[in-house]
Amino acid sequence: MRRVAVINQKGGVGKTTTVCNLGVALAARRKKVLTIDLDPQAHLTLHFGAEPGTDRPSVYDVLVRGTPLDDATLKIRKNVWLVPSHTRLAGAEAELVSAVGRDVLLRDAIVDARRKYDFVMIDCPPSLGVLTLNGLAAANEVIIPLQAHFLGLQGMSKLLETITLVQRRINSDLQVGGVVLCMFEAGTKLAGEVVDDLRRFLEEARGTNVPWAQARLFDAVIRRNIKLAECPSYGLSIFDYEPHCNGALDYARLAVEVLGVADES
Amino acid sequence: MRRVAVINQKGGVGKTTTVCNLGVALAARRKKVLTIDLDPQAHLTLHFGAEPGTDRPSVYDVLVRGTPLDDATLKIRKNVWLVPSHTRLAGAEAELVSAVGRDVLLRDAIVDARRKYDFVMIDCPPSLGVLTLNGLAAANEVIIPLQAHFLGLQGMSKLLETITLVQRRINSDLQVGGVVLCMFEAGTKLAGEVVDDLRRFLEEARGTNVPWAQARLFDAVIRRNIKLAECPSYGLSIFDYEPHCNGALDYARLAVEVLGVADES
Ligand SMILES: Nc1ncnc2c1ncn2[C@@H]1O[C@H](COP(=O)(O)OP(=O)(O)OP(=O)(O)O)[C@@H](O)[C@H]1O
Ligand SMILES: Nc1ncnc2c1ncn2[C@@H]1O[C@H](COP(=O)(O)OP(=O)(O)OP(=O)(O)O)[C@@H](O)[C@H]1O
Ligand SMILES: [Mg+2]
Ligand SMILES: [Mg+2]
Repeated sequence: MRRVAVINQKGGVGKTTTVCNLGVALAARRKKVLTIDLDPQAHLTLHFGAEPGTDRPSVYDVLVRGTPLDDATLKIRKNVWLVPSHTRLAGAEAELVSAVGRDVLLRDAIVDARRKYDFVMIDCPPSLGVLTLNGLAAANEVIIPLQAHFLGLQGMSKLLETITLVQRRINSDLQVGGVVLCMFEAGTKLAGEVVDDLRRFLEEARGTNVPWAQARLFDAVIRRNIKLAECPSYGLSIFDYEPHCNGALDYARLAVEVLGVADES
Repeated sequence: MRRVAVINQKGGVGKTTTVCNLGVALAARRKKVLTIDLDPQAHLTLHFGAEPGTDRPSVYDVLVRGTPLDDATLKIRKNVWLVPSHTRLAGAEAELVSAVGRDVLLRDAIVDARRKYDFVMIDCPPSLGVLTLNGLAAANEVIIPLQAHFLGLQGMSKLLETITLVQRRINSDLQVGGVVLCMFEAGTKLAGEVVDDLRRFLEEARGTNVPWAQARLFDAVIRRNIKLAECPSYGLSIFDYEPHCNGALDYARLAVEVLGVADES
């Protein structure tokens, strides 16, 4: 089972959009995909058209009350399941401050789950707090959505530092699978510079023992496309909303590449 | 002195870009502007070309050690000052958990400052935690940058709920000045729908006693413009980088409108 944390503490770079659409693209290739919404904003839950804040169990109950993961899981569509978020999750950080093993609560819930999946994809909030740490402890690989902007690139070193600490102290399996460029506007000078910086940075890490030594800059790039911003308002993935637009093609290409990675390893 | 918190817990909507460029636009109209970087990512600090993480006092020292605000203030350019962030700020939330009056530390530091300004503009991180609460407690008005996307609109009710709580319990002066549309792509169906929703929502609040009863949707809209994403890599505002591009025109227009509001009240 591949457990993927989709993370970047820089806000608004395409984390939620990637978990939703990459998840559905993998499901279309007959993979059973569980998605988990670890963001108190509950945007992944909204993106799938589920209502956050109901009395149904959510990821809040899994973390704070020990509710079994299966009891908090909703079936969304063929081969896609969701553990929804809840606004209460905003308080979880304070509630878990003194809980024993607070960083590995999600990991243990996934291990104990009865239903088995090919992929578990975790949507993290734009921070490096307890919720994101739970995502990193539960995952065996990380996908980093990145906007090819100067400010977008600045947070990478802090993010990789946090991933290294989690790998050393909590989860030795953790590796960075790759960086996916989102909202990409080819042809801008800025995009070219950022891509060159990033490629050079990843190549220098090859052969070292850092968690991103085998990370790749995915060839599949997610182009800026307003349909990707429209489909959440209908509670649909891009494949159910506009299956032939650039957004759908890009995420389908990313799914093929993500699947290919596994065949190599 | 107008104390403005620029806030939206949704990530990547243009908070930092607005504090930097609106700040410089107000300074160009002979207003003395203090900007404060409350985000551990230190993007406002980077945007002004200052180096975060040096031994120089930062907003971390002001909040956690009681360093006077004037001692942590840097002069950036004519009429613009900055209290920089520091990566250590990421730990401030945990360090301040049991501090007495932890929400009003910034407010008191501004009140005690010797140097006086016309505007204090506070860049908040993408969350509603202790740092953002300090921003709301220190401000007398709020500007909400918003991306006209479905997911961008979802967080508004939670944001307004938090502002109401701060107004009731900590800071009775707090009012929402307005919402500024950022990264705007006119002509998309989505933008039209979001704008209509928002306008209707603000009009319904007129005459009530909620903190956004007098809030406006600023006429000045910040159009999507790659130059706004390029200028931070040079440590420059849009006015120093490309003074005649759409980004500069839009923020200049916003400054005129923000100044005009004061004359009415
Ligand atoms: N390729 C794209 N083209 C155009 N719009 C996009 C694209 N990807 C995402 N968006 C839109 O941009 C906004 C930010 O994306 P998203 O919410 O997925 O980012 P995020 O990293 O999850 O944000 P947060 O940090 O708040 O969790 C959303 O409104 C989304 O609909
Ligand atoms: N009008 C615009 N057109 C194009 N790019 C923009 C515009 N405004 C901001 N940007 C870019 O979009 C990205 C997000 O903007 P910014 O960092 O200001 O948002 P933020 O709300 O401060 O993000 P965070 O939630 O991470 O603090 C940055 O890379 C910025 O350079
Ligand atoms: Mg998200
Ligand atoms: Mg910012």
